[in-house]
Formats: sequence, structure tokens, C-alpha cells
Amino acid sequence: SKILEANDRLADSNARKLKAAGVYTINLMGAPGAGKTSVLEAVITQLKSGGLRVGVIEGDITGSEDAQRIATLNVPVVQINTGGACHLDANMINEVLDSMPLDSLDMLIIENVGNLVCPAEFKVGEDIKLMVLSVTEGDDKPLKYPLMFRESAALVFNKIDLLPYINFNMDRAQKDAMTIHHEIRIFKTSCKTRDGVEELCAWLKGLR
Amino acid sequence: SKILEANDRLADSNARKLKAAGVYTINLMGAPGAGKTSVLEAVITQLKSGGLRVGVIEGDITGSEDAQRIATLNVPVVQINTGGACHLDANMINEVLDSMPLDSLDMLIIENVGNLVCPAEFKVGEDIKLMVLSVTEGDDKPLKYPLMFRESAALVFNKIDLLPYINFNMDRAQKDAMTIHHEIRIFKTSCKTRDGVEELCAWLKGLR
Ligand SMILES: Nc1nc2c(ncn2[C@@H]2O[C@H](COP(=O)(O)OP(=O)(O)OP(=O)(O)O)[C@@H](O)[C@H]2O)c(=O)[nH]1
Ligand SMILES: Nc1nc2c(ncn2[C@@H]2O[C@H](COP(=O)(O)OP(=O)(O)OP(=O)(O)O)[C@@H](O)[C@H]2O)c(=O)[nH]1
Ligand SMILES: [Mg+2]
Ligand SMILES: [Mg+2]
Repeated sequence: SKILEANDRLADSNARKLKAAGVYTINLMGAPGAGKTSVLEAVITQLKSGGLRVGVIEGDITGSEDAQRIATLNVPVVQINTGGACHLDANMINEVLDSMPLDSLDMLIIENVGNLVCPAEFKVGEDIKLMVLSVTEGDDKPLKYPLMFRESAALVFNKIDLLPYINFNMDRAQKDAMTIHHEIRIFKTSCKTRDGVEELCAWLKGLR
Repeated sequence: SKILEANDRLADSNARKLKAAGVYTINLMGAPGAGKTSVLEAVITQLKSGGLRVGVIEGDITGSEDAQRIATLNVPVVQINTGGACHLDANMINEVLDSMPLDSLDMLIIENVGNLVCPAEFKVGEDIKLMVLSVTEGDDKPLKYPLMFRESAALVFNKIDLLPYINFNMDRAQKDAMTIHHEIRIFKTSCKTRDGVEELCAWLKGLR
């Protein structure tokens, strides 16, 4: 479609700007409440202590709660309000890139709007997509919402501290995700107990 | 926009057809994995035993898992696959209405695609919208995704059996939902323990 073509061109221009500044960019996606901001909170402190300079762009329909949570970690963060759109697009990212100190960043993480569908269709200039799936959402999600699993380099099963209280078949969900996307990297985390956060951080550090 | 205007006209024509057949129609919405199908499973058995004749239209990106779950309850059900669209629209409903036995139904429940944003923008011919919010999604959702709360006649806080294991401020979430929509009806359910299912059924029965 014309919209996606125009978006892709602008995404490529964002990517060129980010590469020229030496910034590795991740498009973080997942359903509302999957734990995208919580995963960011869990990894940023650890990445910073390892010397990685991280910045964040927050995407939401409205409000700035997520950016305020990230701001307490003392990293550069900017909040985008889409005003109704259910996903970020390359134009929205293009408009705020100049307000980020790109020359003093190693990594930029863009938290997309909570939605398991449309964000996977719109490149914004990222190197990779990373998605979060809360185990409370159910083990049928890879088959029911396949696009984001297909597009993501890695999948974080989050809130694994809740597994004892729900019927979530991890084998089924993992198998289905890997059928949809053979090389998808899989992590399992709890932002409450910090289970799995080390492994995720080690992988993130190795991306640059 | 032209798209929404055309959609609304078709939604009104769906509504006329449903009213002529004496069918009360509910558009059931919520994020992926909020528990829309589980709430349906919990209420349909009870509504049926009360003599209410219920049919279901399932909306998903792909697959028929939800329709298969509902089919085990021995009620008329049809599965729509949107093929990528993140919401149902009036045209999709119009195309399947004739395959539902409308003259022998009292109530039609349309389960929309899991998404906390776009489904609230597209009327499909319903009398009311009913939304489900899992408490595992977080107490900030009304403020962050206000449209669906504004459009819904009632809000079901689901998975309340998980409250002891998470930080969910029910007062905050309820207050915010009611600030966004003063007359919203609020229910609290667990599809696991069946807490709150009676009250929800009583309200549903009273709608006709
Ligand atoms: N038990 C448990 N709760 C978690 C975990 N991670 C996040 N949560 C909770 O899940 C809810 C949503 O977390 P967020 O990090 O705000 O989710 P999000 O994906 O950023 O949500 P949106 O940006 O609104 O789409 C909050 O109540 C968190 O406290 C976890 O690992 N375990
Ligand atoms: N503990 C608990 N789990 C629940 C409850 N309701 C639903 N679940 C679980 O939540 C997951 C998702 O439930 P579904 O009913 O499939 O959710 P849905 O909103 O229909 O999901 P989609 O149609 O895929 O968007 C499943 O694993 C259910 O077993 C509840 O009240 N308590
Ligand atoms: Mg967030
Ligand atoms: Mg469902």
C-alpha cells in the first residue's frame, strides 16, 4: 500500500540517521500491559551499570506515565502521544529524533503502543523488533496473532512468577512461536523476581 | 473520515436487521488475552439455562480456536478471520449475519479482535459495547487507553483471582474509568472461581 511504502522510505531515513550516530535501535512491542515498560525498567539499570548509554522513546495513545517511569532511571526519554493511532510510525519517530542526544547514545529503545497487531506492520527505523508476551495473555497468542511473532528477533515471555496460578502451556506457546519464526530468540522473565533479566541483558549488550 | 461514515451506515443497516429479528446485540471488546472468550464461556451456560437463546460471532486475525471453544456450548457460532485487520467492521458482520439463525436468537454477542484501541472506533450494529480488562494488564489502562472505556456501557475487571499476586489498585482503576465515563457499569469476575459471574449474567438478562 502507498501508506506503508511512504512509511518504509521514512523509516530507512531514520535508520540512516541512527546508524550514522552509531546508535543500535530496538522497536519494543507487545499487548497492553504485557510488561514492556517493566522490562525496560528491569534492563536499563543493568545496561547502564555495564556502561551502555541507553535512550528511550515512549509511544502511547495519550499521557506520559510510561516516560515518567523511565525518567526516574536518569536516561534520556521522550514521550510521543499518537492521539488515537494504535501504533507508532516512522514519521512520529522522525519528528522526535532530533530531541534525542543521539551522539551520546549506544542504544535507543522505542516502546511502541500496546497492541499485538499493527505495530509489527510499521518499520520506524529500528535494527530489530523485540516483543513481550505476558503469560497471563494465554498460550494461544502466537497462532492467533502471528505477524508480530514472525517479525520479532526475540520474544520475552514475561510475568513467569504468575505461572503457578494460571494454565499456561509454555511448551505449546514456544513451539508455536518457533513454527511461525524458526530463529526467534526466546527469553523468560519476571520483572517482579528479576528471573531471566540477566540473560536478556547479556543478549542486549551483545547486539551492538 | 469517509471510511468511518461508510462503516456507520452499514452498521445502522445491520442494527435494523437485528432489531427486526428481535435480537439484542453486544460488541465484546478488550486486549488480547483479557478473557473475552472465557467470560463468554462463563456466562453462556448460565444464560442458556435461564432460557435465553444466545448466538456468537467470533472475530480474530486468523484461526478458529475461539469459535471451537464456543461451539462446545452448543450455541450458534461463526468465526470471522480479518486476515490482518486489528478490528471487526460493519461489513465483516454484514457478510455473516445471514448465516446466523437470527429469528431464533434473543441475544447476539460479537467477540471483537483482541485490541484495546481500534475496535472502539467501529460500530458493527451493536446495541452496546461491553469491555473486559484483565487486572494483570495494570491499573493505568483507563487513562492510557481511554476511548474504549468511554464507549463501553460496562467494564468487566476479570481475573480477580490473581489480585493477591499482583500490584493492581482497583480503586484507582475504577475511579479513572468512571472519570472517563460516568455511567459505566462495573463488574468484577474470575472465570476460574466464577466469582461475579452471577451478577454479570443478571445484568445481561435484564438488557433485553
Ligand atoms: N507479577 C508480575 N507483574 C508484572 C510483571 N511485569 C509487569 N507486571 C505488571 O503488569 C502491569 C503492566 O506492566 P507495564 O510494564 O506497565 O506494561 P506495558 O506493556 O508497558 O503496558 P502499556 O505500555 O500500557 O501497554 C503492571 O501492573 C506491572 O506491575 C512481572 O514480571 N510479574
Ligand atoms: N486466572 C485466570 N485466568 C483467566 C481468567 N479468564 C481467562 N483466563 C485465562 O486468560 C487467558 C486468555 O483467556 P481468553 O478467554 O482466551 O482471552 P481472550 O480475551 O478471549 O483472548 P483473545 O481472543 O485471543 O484476544 C487464558 O489462558 C485463560 O485461561 C480468570 O478469570 N482467571
Ligand atoms: Mg508501557
Ligand atoms: Mg478470545
